[in-house]
Amino acid sequence: MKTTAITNQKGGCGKTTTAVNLAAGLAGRGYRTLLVDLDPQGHATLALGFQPDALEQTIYEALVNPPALLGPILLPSSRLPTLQLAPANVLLSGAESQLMRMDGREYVLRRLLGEIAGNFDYCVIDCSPSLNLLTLNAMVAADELIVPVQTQYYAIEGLRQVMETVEVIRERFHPNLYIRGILLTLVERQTLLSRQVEEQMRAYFGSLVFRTVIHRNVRLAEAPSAGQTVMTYAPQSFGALEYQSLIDELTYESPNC
Amino acid sequence: MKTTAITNQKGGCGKTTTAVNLAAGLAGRGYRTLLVDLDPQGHATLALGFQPDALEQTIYEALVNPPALLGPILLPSSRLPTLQLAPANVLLSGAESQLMRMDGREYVLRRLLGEIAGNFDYCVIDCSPSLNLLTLNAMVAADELIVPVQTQYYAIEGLRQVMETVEVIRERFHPNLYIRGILLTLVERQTLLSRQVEEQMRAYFGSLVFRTVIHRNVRLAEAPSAGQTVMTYAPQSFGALEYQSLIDELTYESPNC
Ligand SMILES: Nc1ncnc2c1ncn2[C@@H]1O[C@H](COP(=O)(O)OP(=O)(O)OP(=O)(O)O)[C@@H](O)[C@H]1O
Ligand SMILES: Nc1ncnc2c1ncn2[C@@H]1O[C@H](COP(=O)(O)OP(=O)(O)OP(=O)(O)O)[C@@H](O)[C@H]1O
Ligand SMILES: [Mg+2]
Ligand SMILES: [Mg+2]
Repeated sequence: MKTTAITNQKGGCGKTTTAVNLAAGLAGRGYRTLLVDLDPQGHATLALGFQPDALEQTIYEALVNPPALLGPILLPSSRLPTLQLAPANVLLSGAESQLMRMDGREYVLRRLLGEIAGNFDYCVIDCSPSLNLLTLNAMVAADELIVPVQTQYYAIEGLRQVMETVEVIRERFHPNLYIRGILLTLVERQTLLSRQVEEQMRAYFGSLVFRTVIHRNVRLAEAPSAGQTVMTYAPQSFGALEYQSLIDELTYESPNC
Repeated sequence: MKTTAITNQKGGCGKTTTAVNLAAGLAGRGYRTLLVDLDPQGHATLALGFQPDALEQTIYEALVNPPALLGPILLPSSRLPTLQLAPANVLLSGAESQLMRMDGREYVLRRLLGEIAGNFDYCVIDCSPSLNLLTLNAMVAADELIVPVQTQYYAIEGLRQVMETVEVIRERFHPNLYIRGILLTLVERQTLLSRQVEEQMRAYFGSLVFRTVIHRNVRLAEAPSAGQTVMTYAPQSFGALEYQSLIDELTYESPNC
């Protein structure tokens, strides 16, 4: 199983939109895929059509009750047979203080995912907009990171903080962690600011920036209100096609290992 | 001094843009205004033209070293004489675990602001996209909250979590706290989704939703890259005028107390 965490502490840069549509696109191609919602907002859970507050068990129970397993809390996606979800709801915000007190607190999610790794080809983790212990768990559990970045001024500044955090994690917890790529999201063809930021990002980070760019496309914002991913809600929309081209870039260059 | 915290755990909904331009607009009208950056991203600090990582002292030092005072760390705005900033940078992310260990940890910011209340008419606090102890401190220190909400699907769900958190805070820490209003931000006149969400918000929350709506306007996104607020960067832009009309709504209905 290859595990990718979608992370950036900058809010609203398209983490959930990327995690959900990446997982759905991989499942649509027949890969056995696990989507992990690690954000107490529960937006990845909502995006797959579930009501977070109606769930009896979520990732919270598996994280705070070792040696609980992930298997029993997984939900099958109604529209994509090879996609499963580890859901979250607001209770997850209580995990932070409980994890703090555990031995090996940074490795809790990694241990959980290790138990079910044989059942999946890919795992995608959606993170909350912060660099807290939950997000740390996601980075330690992941093989690679995708960092969505909006082409806006504040977004560039935030990238440095992400990079510095990754360095700390490589030194202290997970030497093999690497940034798979920076994904430019919510790109607006018509504004100078967006074009300028894209040029700056490519100048600074070179090939670390994916060739695929995700433009602002209203179908991507509508899909969650229908409880669907864009892959089933509007499969021919620009949004869906751009996420498909991201998957081409990801799967072509790195055969599953 | 009247203290307003700008908060919503949903990322990218315009918290910083609202906090910075509200504070600048109040200062532009001659009110003595304090802007508090309580987000380790330091975006409100950037928006006023400062380099967060170059600062010797920030709000972090005042929070974790009681009985430190706020006065010595305040920075005057270069363009608006009656605006001062309590800056932040990434070190602030270390405050969470230090505050956890303090007595009266929820009241630390409130005590700090109490010391300098006589020097200002208004105080505006920018919060990070989370419901952690720092944000709790902002809510306990505030007289009122403004909750920016993007007219998108995920945004509606998040509002319930904010409301529930406010109820807990009123019961346990601060009975007089109230939500001054919900501010619709990043509104797109041309999409059906945006209009539908606005209708739903007004149907659910009625007069709690400000009459003023902030439309998507590229000048608002450009201003921070020039180290300015929109009030000096593009004072006649729609973005500036809409924030001015928000201030009209705020100051007309609630004479400063
Ligand atoms: N390419 C896009 N085109 C149009 N809308 C988009 C696009 N990507 C994301 N959105 C919308 O923008 C908003 C922010 O995206 P999203 O919630 O995925 O970001 P996030 O980084 O997960 O936010 P948070 O920091 O709160 O977790 C959402 O309302 C989403 O529907
Ligand atoms: N009305 C608007 N029109 C155009 N761009 C806007 C508007 N409001 C905010 N923005 C831009 O959208 C992005 C998100 O806004 P902002 O950073 O203020 O949100 P936030 O809630 O403070 O984010 P975070 O959750 O990361 O703290 C920024 O790049 C900002 O410049
Ligand atoms: Mg999200
Ligand atoms: Mg902000």
